[in-house]
Amino acid sequence: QNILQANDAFAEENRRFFREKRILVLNVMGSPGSGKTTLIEKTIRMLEDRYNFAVIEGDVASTIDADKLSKLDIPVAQINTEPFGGACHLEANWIRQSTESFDLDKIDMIFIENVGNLVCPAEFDTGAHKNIVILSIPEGEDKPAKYPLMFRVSHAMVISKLDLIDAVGCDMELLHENLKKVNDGIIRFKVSSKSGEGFDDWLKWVQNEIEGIK
Amino acid sequence: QNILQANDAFAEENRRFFREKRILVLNVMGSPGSGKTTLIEKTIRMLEDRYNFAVIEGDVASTIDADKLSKLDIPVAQINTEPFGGACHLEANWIRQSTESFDLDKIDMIFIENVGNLVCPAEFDTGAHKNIVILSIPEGEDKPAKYPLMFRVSHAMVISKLDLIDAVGCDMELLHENLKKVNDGIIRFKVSSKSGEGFDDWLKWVQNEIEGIK
Ligand SMILES: Nc1nc2c(ncn2[C@@H]2O[C@H](COP(=O)(O)OP(=O)(O)OP(=O)(O)O)[C@@H](O)[C@H]2O)c(=O)[nH]1
Ligand SMILES: Nc1nc2c(ncn2[C@@H]2O[C@H](COP(=O)(O)OP(=O)(O)OP(=O)(O)O)[C@@H](O)[C@H]2O)c(=O)[nH]1
Ligand SMILES: [Mg+2]
Ligand SMILES: [Mg+2]
Repeated sequence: QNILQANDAFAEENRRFFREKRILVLNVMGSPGSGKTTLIEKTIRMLEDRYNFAVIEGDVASTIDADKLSKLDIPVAQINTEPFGGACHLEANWIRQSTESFDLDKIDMIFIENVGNLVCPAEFDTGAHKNIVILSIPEGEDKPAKYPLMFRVSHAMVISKLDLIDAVGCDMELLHENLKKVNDGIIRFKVSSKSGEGFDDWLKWVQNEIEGIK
Repeated sequence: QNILQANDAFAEENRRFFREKRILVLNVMGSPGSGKTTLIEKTIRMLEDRYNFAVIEGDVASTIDADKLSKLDIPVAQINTEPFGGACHLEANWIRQSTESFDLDKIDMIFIENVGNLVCPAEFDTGAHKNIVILSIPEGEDKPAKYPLMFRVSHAMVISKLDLIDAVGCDMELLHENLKKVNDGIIRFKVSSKSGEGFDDWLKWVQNEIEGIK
C-alpha cells in the first residue's frame, strides 16, 4: 500500500507541474496489440501542423514502439521495465524523470503509452490529466465486466479496429451495456486507425483537451 | 521476492500432487480476448468422449467464462482476484484450494485459464505441468519481443484466430523470427477455434500429454 501512496503523491505533483507548463498529458492504456501505438501515431500525424507532441513509451522490453514513433520527428522517451524487474505498469516518478530529455517549453501535449495490460496500469496514477483505455473489436464485448477497474479509472474509451467489425462480429449493444455497469459516464469513440473512420470526433476531443489546458 | 519463493514451493507441491493423481494440468495464458476460453471449450468438446476434464477459471472479476464452460457439464472452479485486491495473476495455493471441490479420482486433465495478461502470470508458477501461451493474430507479430518472459516460460504457443489472417494480415515469418530470439524451442500450433483449422495437431499434442502423465 505504501507504494501506491507514494506513487499518488508523485502523480499529483506531475499533474500540477504539467498544468503549470500548459502541457496536456494523456495516459493511453489497453491490452497488448489493442492498437495504442497506431492510434497515437495517426493522431499525431493528423494534428502535427497545429501542435507540438512528445511521447513517453512504456514497455517491458524492446524499443519497437519508440522506433516507430521516432519517425514522426518528435521527442520520444522509452521506459523499459525489464531492468526494474519487468513491472507491468508505469510509475509516476518514472514519467517525470523521462521528461527531463524533453524541451517542455516547446511541447503542447504528451502521450504516455502505458504497458499493454488491462489490469495493473489502472492502479498506478501516472499524473496524466486523463486516462484513455483502448478496447479493440477482436477482444470481445465482455472486457469492461471482466477487467472493471481499468474502465472505471478511464475518462474516455476508444473502440479500435472498427474496420474489422464485419470479419470479427461485435455486439456493440452488449459492449455498452457492460460498460454502463462499470462507468456510465465514460466518453466513447469508435475508430479505425487503418481507414480513418471515426477520427473526426476523437481529434475534436483531443484538441478540446489541449485548448482547455492552455 | 519472498512471495515468489513461497509460491514456487506451493507450485512444486501441486505438480507432484497432480502427477501422483495422474492428472495433466495445463496453464493457459494470453492477452485479454486472445481466445483462451474459446480454445479450452472447443478442445474439451472434441475430447470429452475420451477424457474427463475440469477447469480452474481465473479472472479479476465476473463469472462470465466459468458460466460458459459450465455448459460443458464438467467441474469448473472460479477464482476471482478482485476480493484479494485485483491481482493480475493466479497463485499456486489458490490453484490447490480450488481443486478441493473436484472429485480428482474421476479427472484426467485440468485446464487452468489464467487472468488475461501477457506480463504478471508468467512470473507465478501455478504448479501446472506445462504453460501454454495464446497469441491471437490481431495482436501483431511483435509480442514475443515486447513481452519476452511469457514466451520464455511457455512450453507451447497457440496462434489463435487463424480465420482472421486475410482480414487482419500477419507476417508469420516475422512472428517466428521474434519468437526464435526469445524461445527457439517452443512448440507452435496455429488454430482457428471458429473454423476448426489446425485443431488436429493441437489435439494430438494434448492427448499425448494426457497419456504421458498416466
Ligand atoms: N485492422 C486494423 N489493425 C490495426 C488497427 N490499429 C492497429 N492495428 C494493428 O494491430 C496490431 C497491433 O497494433 P499496435 O498499435 O502495435 O498495438 P499496441 O496496443 O500498441 O501494442 P503493444 O504496445 O505491443 O501492447 C498491428 O498489427 C497494427 O497494424 C486498426 O484500426 N485496424
Ligand atoms: N474469429 C475468431 N474469433 C475468435 C476465435 N477464438 C475466440 N474468438 C473470439 O474472440 C473473443 C474473445 O474470446 P475469448 O475466448 O473470450 O478470449 P479470452 O482470452 O478467454 O478472454 P478473457 O478471458 O476475457 O481474457 C470472443 O468474441 C470470441 O468469439 C477464433 O478462432 N476466431
Ligand atoms: Mg504499442
Ligand atoms: Mg476467457
